[in-house]
Amino acid sequence: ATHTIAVGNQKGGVAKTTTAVNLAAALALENKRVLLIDLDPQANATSGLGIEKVPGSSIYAALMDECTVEDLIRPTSIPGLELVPSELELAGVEVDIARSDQHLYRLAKALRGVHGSNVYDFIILDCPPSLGILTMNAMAAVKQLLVPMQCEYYALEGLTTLIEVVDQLRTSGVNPGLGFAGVLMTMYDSRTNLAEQVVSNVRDYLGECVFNVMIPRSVRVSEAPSFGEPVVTYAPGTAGAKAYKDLAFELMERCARG
Amino acid sequence: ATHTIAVGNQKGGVAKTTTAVNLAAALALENKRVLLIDLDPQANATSGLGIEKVPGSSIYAALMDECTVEDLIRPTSIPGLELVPSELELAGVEVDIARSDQHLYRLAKALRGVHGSNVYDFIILDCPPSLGILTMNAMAAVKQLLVPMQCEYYALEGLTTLIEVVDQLRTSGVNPGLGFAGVLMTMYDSRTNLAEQVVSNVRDYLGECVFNVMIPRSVRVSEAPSFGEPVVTYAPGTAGAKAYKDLAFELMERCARG
Ligand SMILES: Nc1ncnc2c1ncn2[C@@H]1O[C@H](COP(=O)(O)OP(=O)(O)OP(=O)(O)O)[C@@H](O)[C@H]1O
Ligand SMILES: Nc1ncnc2c1ncn2[C@@H]1O[C@H](COP(=O)(O)OP(=O)(O)OP(=O)(O)O)[C@@H](O)[C@H]1O
Ligand SMILES: [Mg+2]
Ligand SMILES: [Mg+2]
Repeated sequence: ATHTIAVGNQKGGVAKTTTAVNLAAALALENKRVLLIDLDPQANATSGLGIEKVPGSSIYAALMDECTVEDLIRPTSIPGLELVPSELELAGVEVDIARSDQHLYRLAKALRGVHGSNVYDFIILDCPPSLGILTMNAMAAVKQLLVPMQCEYYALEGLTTLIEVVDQLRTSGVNPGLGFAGVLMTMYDSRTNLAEQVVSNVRDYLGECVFNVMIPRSVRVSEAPSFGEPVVTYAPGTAGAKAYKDLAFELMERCARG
Repeated sequence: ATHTIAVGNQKGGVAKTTTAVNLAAALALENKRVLLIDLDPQANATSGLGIEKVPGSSIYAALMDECTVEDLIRPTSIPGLELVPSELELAGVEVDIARSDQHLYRLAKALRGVHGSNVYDFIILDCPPSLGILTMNAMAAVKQLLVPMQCEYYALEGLTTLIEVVDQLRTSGVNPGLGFAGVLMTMYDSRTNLAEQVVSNVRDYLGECVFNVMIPRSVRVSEAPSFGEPVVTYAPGTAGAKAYKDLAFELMERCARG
């Protein structure tokens, strides 16, 4: 079975891309077959894996039924990890499909091929920082949402909104099977009270849904993209890289439990 | 004259809201009359000033011509600072005005009253993390864009995109008078090489456009919103608060020079 997971949170800068790229790479390093889809017009996941941003290479064409997702898949420098890249043209899709029929299901339809083919163990979607049409398409197309969550006050505020939106997508019938892969605490700095307060707040509120592993704030993590590599290969022995490898194991366990 | 400044950057989490809230407050503390408009459906600027998020209180109604901006203005706890709050309903405006005529000029039209009345010395707009309709409306309605910029690699990537978009808005005639108030380096941590590299990169590329003041990473800054206050009143003696007060002076000087 293929596990398709959207990495999303409308709050900006909470480590969605860093999590999508490093989780995908860590799963590939564990011999899983992984496809990462960059759904953000900023294309940070694309450059984070050292791939050129080429006009016309994004999922835009597949969302407009001009080609299939399979046509857009590119290899990366990590064996077992493939990518559908992004580029700025993707920003135009929000207005282009806003008024059309079934505008929430464009991605779900485009992914039917790769879902059915059983070629991948995991498909990971990196979402932009908004609740616009691209993120809604991602939430309509998957069964699991992984929510990176900075240990900060504004991020806490956004969490309740996101949970309400997921509930609405479930109860309105847009995606009754949508659930949470989990909430991941990121950029955790144990020296600050604020981080401790936010973590205990989230664990009280969401319990088991919160991953045990927390990603520490680490400058190696933020350096890696400038070398076009995930931190799990750029600096494999560091705290951030180890935490993302632990995340891959914890996620595989959760997927096995169902 | 009223200076209207949009605080924007499509990259998420670069301190747009933190900058908009603290700059607005620091200007008010210098006896300027300031209006802050929260254009982000996340409504972080609203809660960062301790204001309740109330359905129907956002600028949405003014963008749909159902009322004026003046009807929506609320006082804050800081003398001289008023706010047009936000709430989640504002997220709907992207689809609602996407197909209508003049959809880029809705905000410019709505602000004509406050612009002409000379009631305010500064109007500050906090933008969401995207290049969608709300941010484009902000860039079509102002003469100055202030760009907060985290000292990180992904933020550097987004800067060239943003500069291209501003150029297009100018040359296409959407807003020929649009310019930069400046680029502000935020969450600066002098202990990391990455920060030093990014800062020297940006200063080489943009020279005078970059503000002299840099905002240091400081846990007091990220604690302040949980108390519903900007850091300039919550912890006025700290490095982050002082830096935002220096920013207010530097901006006033730039505006005086024209
Ligand atoms: N554990 C970490 N330690 C230090 N820096 C980190 C960590 N995780 C992410 N970062 C840095 O924080 C910034 C924000 O992360 P990232 O871009 O992945 O977030 P995002 O949620 O994808 O942002 P956006 O909302 O713009 O899509 C980046 O510059 C990244 O390098
Ligand atoms: N100088 C600073 N030192 C420490 N933390 C900071 C600083 N500036 C901002 N922060 C924190 O970083 C996070 C991101 O800042 P903020 O929310 O203002 O960015 P933003 O660009 O408005 O995000 P979004 O893209 O979601 O609108 C917040 O939790 C904020 O409290
Ligand atoms: Mg991202
Ligand atoms: Mg913000």
